[in-house]
Amino acid sequence: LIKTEEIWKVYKMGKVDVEALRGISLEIEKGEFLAIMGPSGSGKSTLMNILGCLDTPTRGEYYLEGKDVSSLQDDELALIRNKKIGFVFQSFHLLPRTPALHNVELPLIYAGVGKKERNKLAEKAVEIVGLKERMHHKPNELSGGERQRVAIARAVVNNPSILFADEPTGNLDSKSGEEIMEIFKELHSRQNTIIVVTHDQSIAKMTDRIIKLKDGEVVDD
Amino acid sequence: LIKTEEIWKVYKMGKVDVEALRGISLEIEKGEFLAIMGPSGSGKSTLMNILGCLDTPTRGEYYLEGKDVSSLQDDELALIRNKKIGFVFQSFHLLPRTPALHNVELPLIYAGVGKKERNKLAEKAVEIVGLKERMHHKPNELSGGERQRVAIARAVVNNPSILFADEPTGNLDSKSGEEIMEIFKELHSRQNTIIVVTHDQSIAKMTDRIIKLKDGEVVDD
Ligand SMILES: Nc1ncnc2c1ncn2[C@@H]1O[C@H](COP(=O)(O)OP(=O)(O)OP(=O)(O)O)[C@@H](O)[C@H]1O
Ligand SMILES: Nc1ncnc2c1ncn2[C@@H]1O[C@H](COP(=O)(O)OP(=O)(O)OP(=O)(O)O)[C@@H](O)[C@H]1O
Ligand SMILES: [Mg+2]
Ligand SMILES: [Mg+2]
Repeated sequence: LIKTEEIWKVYKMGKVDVEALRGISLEIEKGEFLAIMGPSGSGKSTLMNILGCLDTPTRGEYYLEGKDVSSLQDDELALIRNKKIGFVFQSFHLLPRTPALHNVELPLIYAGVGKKERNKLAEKAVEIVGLKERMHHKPNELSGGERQRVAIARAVVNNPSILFADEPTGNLDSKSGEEIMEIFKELHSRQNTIIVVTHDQSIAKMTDRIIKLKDGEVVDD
Repeated sequence: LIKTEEIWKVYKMGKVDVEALRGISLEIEKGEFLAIMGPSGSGKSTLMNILGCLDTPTRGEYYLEGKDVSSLQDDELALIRNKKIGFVFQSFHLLPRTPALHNVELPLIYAGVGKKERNKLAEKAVEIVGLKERMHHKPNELSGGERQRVAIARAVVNNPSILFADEPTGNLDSKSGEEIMEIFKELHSRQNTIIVVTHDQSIAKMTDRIIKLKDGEVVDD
């Protein structure tokens, strides 16, 4: 499903280069449930953004379902991002001036889903993350963990075949965190691929494979 | 040091009231090191913002060092916030367009510290959170955990007598999290008061007292 060959990501900052990823080669099969771990600053979010087609590598190749992602047209990429991929961002990226429910509806709007159906799907997603009573709140009227759960609901609402979740339980108590993992397991049970960045050992233990990063390289797999 | 009497925080939202805090009465002595825990949405950040003089209760009294905070003048409050209190926000609140080092300098600028001295103190704070090599990066050129550490450095740079840290290790791997707790312990060893909101049991275990919230009330202390 996913194959990377010597992926590098280098940020040029005046005289100094920051090498966020230094030659990542990975293969991920369809239907895997894996965790990416590593110290703060080791390149996890950078890697996730490239795998999720939100960023491009400086060097190296990324093949998604056999296709070289760098050769895809903009509209093909947009379709992949909207229909195939769900992404929970480490910093949530919610629209601040619209209520939680509308934030969750966004992927369905882009997918051209009709108003009645998307309202039903969005409400269902908000309910499974336990936020039914908060769905009309805007993000700044929500707690940190509630915002994180809105971001999760938005990422799963169109039943993505690949879910990327960047530290999805960092703001959650252990009970809420377990509930989120149950949602991910349920998605996984329907043959979807789940990739979770986490610092939490108890979350990583629930996955089938742990990839460890350090200083932009894979040190364990 | 801190005494609250039946603190309530109610958000009016059209027809429905959200009762974020429902009668919190607490006493905290000078020099304590305590944790506040509880489910997502239970009122922890709301309580922290009131204790940190960043928000006011709807009902109830808050006495800081014997003074009723609601009766203080604006300039007295500003002085307390700048000189006595350090605050690590759950969502960091860094200035996006200025480098990490400058973000850390901000409390010192407000305190009227001279350029040479504040540069020295800010660099020292950046160094103890392990970000010396990233101090010229802007927040959007940093990882999630690096931003969190900048927020921590800014909160401790003027040696506050009361440190409020709202989920300071949520984006950190366990090693970085332990290093942050070492910084807090060192601050505590100099007779300062440390109040940490955390979902992490291993962090809470390092404190002397755990206050548990649920649905806006204290359920354990
Ligand atoms: N401005 C607001 N308007 C309406 N409701 C609010 C507002 N701010 C917070 N709330 C609600 O108050 C409750 C408590 O919020 P708070 O941020 O204190 O929770 P928390 O314990 O810090 O949660 P978390 O662990 O998720 O950070 C939440 O249910 C939230 O939805
Ligand atoms: N736009 C940028 N310009 C320069 N350096 C960057 C930029 N974005 C990220 N970096 C650097 O690249 C490194 C990797 O960042 P990344 O966000 O992938 O780390 P991470 O493993 O997700 O960390 P965390 O666990 O703290 O979230 C970091 O050291 C960071 O400072
Ligand atoms: Mg990250
Ligand atoms: Mg909070």
